[in-house]
Amino acid sequence: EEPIISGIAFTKDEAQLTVLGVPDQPGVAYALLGPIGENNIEVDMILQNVSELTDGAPLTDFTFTVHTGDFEAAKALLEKSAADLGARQVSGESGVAKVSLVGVGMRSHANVAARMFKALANENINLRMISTTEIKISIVIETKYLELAVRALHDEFELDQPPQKVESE
Amino acid sequence: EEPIISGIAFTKDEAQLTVLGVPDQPGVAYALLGPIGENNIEVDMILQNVSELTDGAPLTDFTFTVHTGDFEAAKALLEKSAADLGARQVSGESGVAKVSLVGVGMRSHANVAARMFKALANENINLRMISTTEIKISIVIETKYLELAVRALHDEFELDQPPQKVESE
Ligand SMILES: C[C@@H](O)[C@H](N)C(=O)O
Ligand SMILES: C[C@@H](O)[C@H](N)C(=O)O
Repeated sequence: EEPIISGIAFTKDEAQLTVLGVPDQPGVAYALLGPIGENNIEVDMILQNVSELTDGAPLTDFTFTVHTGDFEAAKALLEKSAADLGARQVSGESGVAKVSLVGVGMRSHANVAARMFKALANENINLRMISTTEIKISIVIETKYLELAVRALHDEFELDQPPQKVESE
Repeated sequence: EEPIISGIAFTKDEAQLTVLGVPDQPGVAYALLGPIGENNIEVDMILQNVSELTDGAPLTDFTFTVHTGDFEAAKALLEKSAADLGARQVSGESGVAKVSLVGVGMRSHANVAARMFKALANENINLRMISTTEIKISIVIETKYLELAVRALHDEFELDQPPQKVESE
């Protein structure tokens, strides 16, 4: 199936929060996210990779992004939950942007993603986070690289209209 | 905006591969994914969380999933790239399943995701990986929990038709 790239979407004014070293056990994701939702803080993406054994306990990092304006409130809630769970630390970065290549038929999208990653690497842009689905390949980068990233992808995928900022991306 | 849950999708016969301790520097994601795509191995999801300083160097883990049948070939390619990059190790799990809650209007989907995580935690199902977008909340679990997970979400979200396995999910 040939992938069709329909465009580039991005959001800026995002903040990333990560709880480092959480126990990889049932109930932990709920414990971390519950208070955030209950406080009506909007969450854009949630990301958690597999755990590793650290001194015999399986630990992983739980990350999500919020609007920059909610960074402090979310951080405070997380620090409380993190302490209860015995997590190591809460860290964050309040100036990140998400850039996504949007398309269809990207099921085996390894080649499309590799092209995207190469285009960004050529501009020396570091990919802080990566998260993909069949219709969207998203990366999170520092906000200062946003314009450069969008142009690089625009050029690489020969998207002839100016990139659209998609508010609800 | 009220979220509308349209259904549950899942894929089984997936295998997860992770390169542990890769340098968080431009070009690394491309170095890892390039050979996979060039060898025509289909990749379902790619997931990478933020890095942590380990002995002064920022390191992270790079994960992707493939069909179970491609596990060995992909692992061999990764081990080669991992060695070139000085990554710590390649690990994998060849029996995982992805379960996704699919909907619209889930922009501030913290509450929907929290409900999903709680329903699964109540069944003692461990969430190995989590990855979300505005229209899909995906988790990766051990294959043995797949049926239990789908039923739990089916009940929690009162989805009255039997869950559909979506091959192209
Ligand atoms: C880390 C967290 O996701 C845990 N695995 C859980 O199931 O809740
Ligand atoms: C780890 C990897 O994603 C790296 N940050 C890169 O930009 O390629």
